[in-house]
Amino acid sequence: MGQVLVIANQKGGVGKTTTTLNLGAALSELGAEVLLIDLDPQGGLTLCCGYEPDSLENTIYNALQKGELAPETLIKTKFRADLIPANVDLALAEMELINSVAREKRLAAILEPIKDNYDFILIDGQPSLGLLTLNSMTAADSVLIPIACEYLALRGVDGLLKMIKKVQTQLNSSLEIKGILATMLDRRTKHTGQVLKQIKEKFEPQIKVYPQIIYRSIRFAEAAEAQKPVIYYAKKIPGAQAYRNLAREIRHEDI
Amino acid sequence: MGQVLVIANQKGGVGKTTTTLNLGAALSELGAEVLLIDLDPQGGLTLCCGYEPDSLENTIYNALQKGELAPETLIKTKFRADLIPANVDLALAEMELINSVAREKRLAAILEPIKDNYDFILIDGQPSLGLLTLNSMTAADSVLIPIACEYLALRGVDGLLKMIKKVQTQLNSSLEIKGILATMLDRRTKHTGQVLKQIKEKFEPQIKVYPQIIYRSIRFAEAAEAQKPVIYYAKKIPGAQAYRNLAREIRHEDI
Ligand SMILES: Nc1ncnc2c1ncn2[C@@H]1O[C@H](COP(=O)(O)OP(=O)(O)OP(=O)(O)O)[C@@H](O)[C@H]1O
Ligand SMILES: Nc1ncnc2c1ncn2[C@@H]1O[C@H](COP(=O)(O)OP(=O)(O)OP(=O)(O)O)[C@@H](O)[C@H]1O
Ligand SMILES: [Mg+2]
Ligand SMILES: [Mg+2]
Repeated sequence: MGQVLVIANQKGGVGKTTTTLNLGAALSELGAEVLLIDLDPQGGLTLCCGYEPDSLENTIYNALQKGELAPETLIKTKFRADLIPANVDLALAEMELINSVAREKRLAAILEPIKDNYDFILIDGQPSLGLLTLNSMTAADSVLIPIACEYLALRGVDGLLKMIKKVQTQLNSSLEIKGILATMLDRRTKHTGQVLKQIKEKFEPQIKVYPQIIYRSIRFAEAAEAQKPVIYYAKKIPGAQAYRNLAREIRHEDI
Repeated sequence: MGQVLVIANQKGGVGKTTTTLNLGAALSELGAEVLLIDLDPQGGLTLCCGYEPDSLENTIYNALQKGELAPETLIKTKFRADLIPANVDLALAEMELINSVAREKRLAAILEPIKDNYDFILIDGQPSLGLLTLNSMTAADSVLIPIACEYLALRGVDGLLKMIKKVQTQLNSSLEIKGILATMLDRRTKHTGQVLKQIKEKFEPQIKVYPQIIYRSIRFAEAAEAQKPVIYYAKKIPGAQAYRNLAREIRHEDI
């Protein structure tokens, strides 16, 4: 029974796409069947998997519009996982879905027929609390929240938790918070270490803060340019190890 | 005659809020009359100006809803500029405005009566291409595009330029692109230098790439926590000097 996990945080640039890509690749490496879904019109995840977003005819936008997933929308990545890509067309979906019936449930309805083909379905969310994010949370079993160890990223989490509560009461009562993943920690700076401490003090024990921490490294931006997950582009850096350990822990939680 | 400048890029975490705050503070320091508008439900700009977003009753959301700006919505910052704040209520505005008449022109209509009280009105955009961003571009004279010197940020600009073209043909024919501001350059890494080169090769001379470059420094995140613009929190760092020089150049362009 596939577990649907949405990687969400409306604060921009905290590592949502990077986490979806690397957690997905690491879970595939452990032998799990994985589907990645790009739900951001920027198409960052699609790019990191080596596809040109604007060259694709079948994307998640077409599936949301038609209310069903054409089989050719599912494409292969180089690391065994499947991908449902996105491109800038998806920016239209929010305005087009607004007036449709059960508009928050479109994505959940599309995933229903294929959910059991996978162990994990990871959804990369866009940096907003709009209708696409509502769709992703309505379709999901749980939410993983990456938080960059910087002041503004910490402050933004309250708005996200409020939204999750609303979704739990009105749209998806089984939605849980999987946990928080601290990212962009930089040993050279006091500030990021202090924010990590604040994240733990503020959210534990109600919300799990994963022990794996993703340290800042320029290798991540280089890996994106090389269109590879960092766990293959720079295997030995602490961040790559942390994503592999995170995958082991999440896979272990699942069994 | 106030110049309305929107700081926009749908890629998250590239320095939109930091640029609005520091360019605004630096323009105020040069004697210009400045209004800052927070158009992001995260309320990052409101926070950096020392206000608790959720404690405020009058925000840009109320003005958009009523179609007019109550005088008490305008609040003072500690650096002479005025601020129209935002909080998470603004996330509702997108869904509520969708079905209203002339939905893209709400912000422009609100600013009309106060435009001439300022030399510069700076709008901090949220990381998306939705209706609030459309509103900001319809109300603006020009767009300043911060781009972090990292691969994914560079790739996202095409979608933004497409949207600007659409706004120019359908909603606001006088909208111009002020220029591109390169941010998060890190002398210690080859990658950011290469991306800066790619930004210049790809966009110049059609689009101006400002000579001022905002280098990466943890002082920015610390300044946000201290709720001060970095130009006051850490005056001597290269990034603070760059924002002061940028303000001088933009002020000079205006005369
Ligand atoms: N641990 C890290 N250290 C340094 N850079 C990182 C790290 N993780 C991701 N990055 C880089 O930081 C930038 C932001 O990461 P990413 O795009 O994954 O964030 P996001 O939350 O998906 O952004 P958006 O809000 O735009 O969707 C990218 O350029 C990425 O390559
Ligand atoms: N030049 C810089 N060097 C290092 N850190 C920076 C720099 N400019 C901004 N920051 C920090 O990087 C993070 C992202 O910046 P900021 O919030 O201004 O980006 P944004 O584009 O407004 O993000 P969002 O897309 O979420 O609105 C913040 O924590 C900020 O303090
Ligand atoms: Mg992303
Ligand atoms: Mg911002």
